[in-house]
Amino acid sequence: VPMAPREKVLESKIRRFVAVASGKGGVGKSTTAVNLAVALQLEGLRVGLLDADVYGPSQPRMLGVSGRPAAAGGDMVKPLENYGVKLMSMGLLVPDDTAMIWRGPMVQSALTQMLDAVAWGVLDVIIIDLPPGTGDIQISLAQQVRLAGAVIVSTPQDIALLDVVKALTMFEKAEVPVLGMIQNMASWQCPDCGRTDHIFGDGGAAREAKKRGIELLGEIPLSLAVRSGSDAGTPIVVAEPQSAQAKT
Amino acid sequence: VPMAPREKVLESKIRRFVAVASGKGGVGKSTTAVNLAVALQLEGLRVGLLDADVYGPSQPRMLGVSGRPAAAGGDMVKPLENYGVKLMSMGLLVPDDTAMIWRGPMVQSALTQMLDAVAWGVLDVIIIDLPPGTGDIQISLAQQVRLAGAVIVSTPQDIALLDVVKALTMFEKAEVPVLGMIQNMASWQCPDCGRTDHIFGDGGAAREAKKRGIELLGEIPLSLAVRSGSDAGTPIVVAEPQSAQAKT
Ligand SMILES: Nc1ncnc2c1ncn2[C@@H]1O[C@H](COP(=O)(O)OP(=O)(O)O)[C@@H](O)[C@H]1O
Ligand SMILES: Nc1ncnc2c1ncn2[C@@H]1O[C@H](COP(=O)(O)OP(=O)(O)O)[C@@H](O)[C@H]1O
Ligand SMILES: [Zn+2]
Repeated sequence: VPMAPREKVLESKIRRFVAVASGKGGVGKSTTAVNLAVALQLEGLRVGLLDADVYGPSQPRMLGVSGRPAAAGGDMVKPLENYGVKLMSMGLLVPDDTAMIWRGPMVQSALTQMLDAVAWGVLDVIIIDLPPGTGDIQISLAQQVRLAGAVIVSTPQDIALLDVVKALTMFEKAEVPVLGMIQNMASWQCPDCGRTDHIFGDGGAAREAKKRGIELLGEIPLSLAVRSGSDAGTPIVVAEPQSAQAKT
Repeated sequence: VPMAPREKVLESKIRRFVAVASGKGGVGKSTTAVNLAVALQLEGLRVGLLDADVYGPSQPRMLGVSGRPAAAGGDMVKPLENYGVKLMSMGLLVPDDTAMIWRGPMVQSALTQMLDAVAWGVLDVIIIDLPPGTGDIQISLAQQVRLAGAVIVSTPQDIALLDVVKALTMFEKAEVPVLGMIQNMASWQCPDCGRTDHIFGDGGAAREAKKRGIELLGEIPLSLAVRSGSDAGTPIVVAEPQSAQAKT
């Protein structure tokens, strides 16, 4: 598939597009995407974050960003920025309580706008936070950009693995390499007595990664700091850089 | 909008269609839907469960059901059944590792098939487990059946509320009454020392329900029995009927 001329412009400015996906919702994909973006920026890269979850954009809140994007000439807009990361999201374009009651074609055109009509500037990497499922948004993205790779986030339990396998199948078909898997909410340690519980199962995602020869990039425990960081807009890598969660 | 003749046939056999929705994924919507279905059956109702999450169907596993649906004459198929609940799901029609890499129109026709081409028989209520978001599946459903109401499931934290508000907006626009809200993963109690932690926040969904005059149908704590029940296909109402979780 030869790339359209428009794509050449976007690809010439952004060296790498990396998707963060999970198949299933609520496993910590958006939390992982924002922390990955901030961690890469702390290492000196020029980083963008595209919130492709058109129906449920949570990146503005997670990155602690609000306000409307400014015009950038032509029909372009500027991304908003915090912690050195540039962000574009449907959550910046409509009020929080607006539901995007849109069918596929509308969603596809919103994605195209967020890629092409944003003055991203020159970036080393754009992290794309994908919504759950394998529908219009995922198909459109694979058709519009050349993904350098995908990071898969899962919780340990069997139910989440069903959806992880579907996401892996989708990336295989689209010939997108899987860079690794992150097992999130791996365990909970009681702050008082130290007892550890595997509320969401034990090691399912790690076993699946091993079985398929995919690198396990890390295991993140359940932690109050991670959850309160996402509600407050301070990603954990910023709040507690030295903590185990941040190092993953 | 006058109902099509086909709809009259379906509506004449099924007295009530109730949707279980959340807007956000991973908050326990499928777990709530299967337990609601089984609980209503235990009270003597004839209950069906439609797994409308075409991209990530988890009801076959949660209800402990497997196998292909049998032909029922014409192009109809029979639903599968367990604990007295009739189930239809994409998960029964394709192998677990098949990803539905489908755009909107394919999804809409799959939903229509699961409503019309299934020999549901006469039922008092069908519980419809909706996927996250406000896209093609939700729009098609609201156009195809007259929903008697919707139950909204949420976890307590702010991030989940953003999506709950969008789901509420969607139901308002579609003139579907909201029957109530369930706050799931409300807290975790340490089995050793009894300390309680609000891992996913404290009471956000309950406050939102109160603000909007929506009945809070119940609060469900995080529990190992709930999670292992869904992985094993024994809904908690069946495994521990007397437990607090089951009573909600
Ligand atoms: N390791 C963790 N510990 C505690 N809470 C977490 C953790 N990871 C994610 N969360 C919380 O779980 C919720 C779901 O995470 P989110 O990133 O929105 O998932 P997804 O993008 O997969 O839907 C958020 O409120 C987030 O704060
Ligand atoms: N109250 C609870 N306690 C422990 N685990 C739960 C609870 N509710 C749901 N879960 C688990 O959380 C995961 C997500 O639930 P699920 O019903 O699949 O959510 P959704 O349908 O919203 O994506 C499942 O593995 C389920 O077993
Ligand atoms: Zn304890």
